Amino acid sequence: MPVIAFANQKGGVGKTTTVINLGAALAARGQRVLLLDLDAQANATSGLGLRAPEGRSSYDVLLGEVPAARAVLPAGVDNLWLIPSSPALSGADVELVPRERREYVLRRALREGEAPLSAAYDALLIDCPPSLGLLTLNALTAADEVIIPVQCEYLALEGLGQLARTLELVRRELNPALRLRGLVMTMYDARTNLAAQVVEEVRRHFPQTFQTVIPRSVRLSEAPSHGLTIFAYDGASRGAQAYAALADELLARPSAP
Amino acid sequence: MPVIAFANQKGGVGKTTTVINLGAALAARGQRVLLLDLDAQANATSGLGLRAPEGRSSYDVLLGEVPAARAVLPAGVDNLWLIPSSPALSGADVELVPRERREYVLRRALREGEAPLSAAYDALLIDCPPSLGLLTLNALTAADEVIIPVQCEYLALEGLGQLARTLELVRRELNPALRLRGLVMTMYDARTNLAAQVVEEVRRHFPQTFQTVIPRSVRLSEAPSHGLTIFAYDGASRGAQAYAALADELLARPSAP
Ligand SMILES: Nc1ncnc2c1ncn2[C@@H]1O[C@H](COP(=O)(O)OP(=O)(O)OP(=O)(O)O)[C@@H](O)[C@H]1O
Ligand SMILES: Nc1ncnc2c1ncn2[C@@H]1O[C@H](COP(=O)(O)OP(=O)(O)OP(=O)(O)O)[C@@H](O)[C@H]1O
Ligand SMILES: [Mg+2]
Ligand SMILES: [Mg+2]
Repeated sequence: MPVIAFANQKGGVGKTTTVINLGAALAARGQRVLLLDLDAQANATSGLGLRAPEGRSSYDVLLGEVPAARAVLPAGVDNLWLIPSSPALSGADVELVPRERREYVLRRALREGEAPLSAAYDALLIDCPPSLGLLTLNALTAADEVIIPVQCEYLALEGLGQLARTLELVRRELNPALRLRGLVMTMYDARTNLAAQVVEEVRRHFPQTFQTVIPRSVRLSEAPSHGLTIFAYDGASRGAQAYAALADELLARPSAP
Repeated sequence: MPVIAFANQKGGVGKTTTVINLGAALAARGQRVLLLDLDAQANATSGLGLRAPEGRSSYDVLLGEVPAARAVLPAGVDNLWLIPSSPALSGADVELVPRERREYVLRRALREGEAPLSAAYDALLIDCPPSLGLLTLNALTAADEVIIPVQCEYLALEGLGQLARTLELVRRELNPALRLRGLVMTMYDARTNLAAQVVEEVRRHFPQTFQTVIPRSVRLSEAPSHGLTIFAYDGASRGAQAYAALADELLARPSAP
């Protein structure tokens, strides 16, 4: 399994919730999974009840020359690990600007050296911030694939064109091997027509949209307040079933060549 | 009324929805209101059914030396105008880095010259992107006040500390007069305990939290798909009533000296 970036510049669409819970579902299926929190908000880190030790966060890996392997923490779940984030990352976009080949900094940190991190795990999932700045570009340049969480809302549709153009640009200039693994519809509220219309519209434009749709479920938004994945918090909930189904779909549908 | 930045690095908390609908409610109360879309997603622009004409967007005002007054569009609502955004803005964070006094570029554009734009309107509301990068810093440096939309979700709580520290930093280094006008709770879902807990927690830490709470209402998320404010789309809806109440509360509670 490859390095997968979870990206969408639209905010609040379920990037972090998907990284944590899809990661946990893959880990439960025997995959050795590493999560990388690349967002200064550090929601993936706190959502697992963790904090970055001083000098050993994704900021330090990117800008402080700390080897990525030294920043890895156990996530408190079998087969799941995390490189935590810290608020220092909010300055990274500006600090990366003068760097040589500034879009490749993360790729080098994950793939170079004697024991590249990307080879030590079955899957490496990157949680991106809600922007198309240098941090997200670094994730897209380091990744083999990208998964786009899309909220079932009108405003979430608007940005997909811009995101698709950015992926094209990254493929042309920075990372020719980058594949779109799929779009995953999130926070589907069966009581509204809007959600169904948005899903239909997205499926029409992007055939790679996963069959699995993640329902809106308050249990998913409660779990991070306990520092737990949805499986540890409420394994029988619709949210847990949906992320389990998404993991099965991902494992059954091999990456495009 | 001052220049007010609507900022929160957490994504999807209701920044754009609040700028459009609070702006419309203030306009309905006789205030001449200018909205400024400072997000490359351009949701405030498309949410009003508008598009930036070539060379006359907030990107051109910031980086292209176009006078701000030339980028103003009528918003199709009495007393409401907009400076639209364009996708070019997604490169602005990087392009602003080498500029002299790069955090003051927007402040100069809005406040300098013979006929400063900030004096021509009763209120100037800035929709910020979900980050604490140079665009948001420019908005906070140009603003007299900041309003923070906070979604009634646990993960939205996490970032408030970092946002408060950023406001302190801006006040100390860039804009000593910046005031926190208030926090507005959004997407309150009365069916969940989580929402009530989050509201209570936020009120405890931030006494400036508005009394008005914006409920979760699908009508609010449908309105932008028609390019309409909530008042034009469904004036009797709970969302419309809440934003009207917020406008009344804002007008009744003068800015702190
Ligand atoms: N399926 C769901 N049902 C209900 N709530 C959800 C669901 N998925 C995510 N949430 C909640 O919605 C909010 C936004 O989700 P999340 O933070 O994962 O999005 P994000 O895209 O990572 O946001 P950001 O752009 O700020 O990084 C969070 O409070 C989260 O707990
Ligand atoms: N009170 C509400 N009830 C229901 N839906 C809402 C409400 N407020 C906003 N929304 C919807 O939630 C989504 C997020 O809101 P919005 O886009 O305004 O947030 P934002 O903070 O501007 O996001 P971003 O961080 O991407 O700029 C949108 O699809 C919007 O239509
Ligand atoms: Mg996130
Ligand atoms: Mg917005």
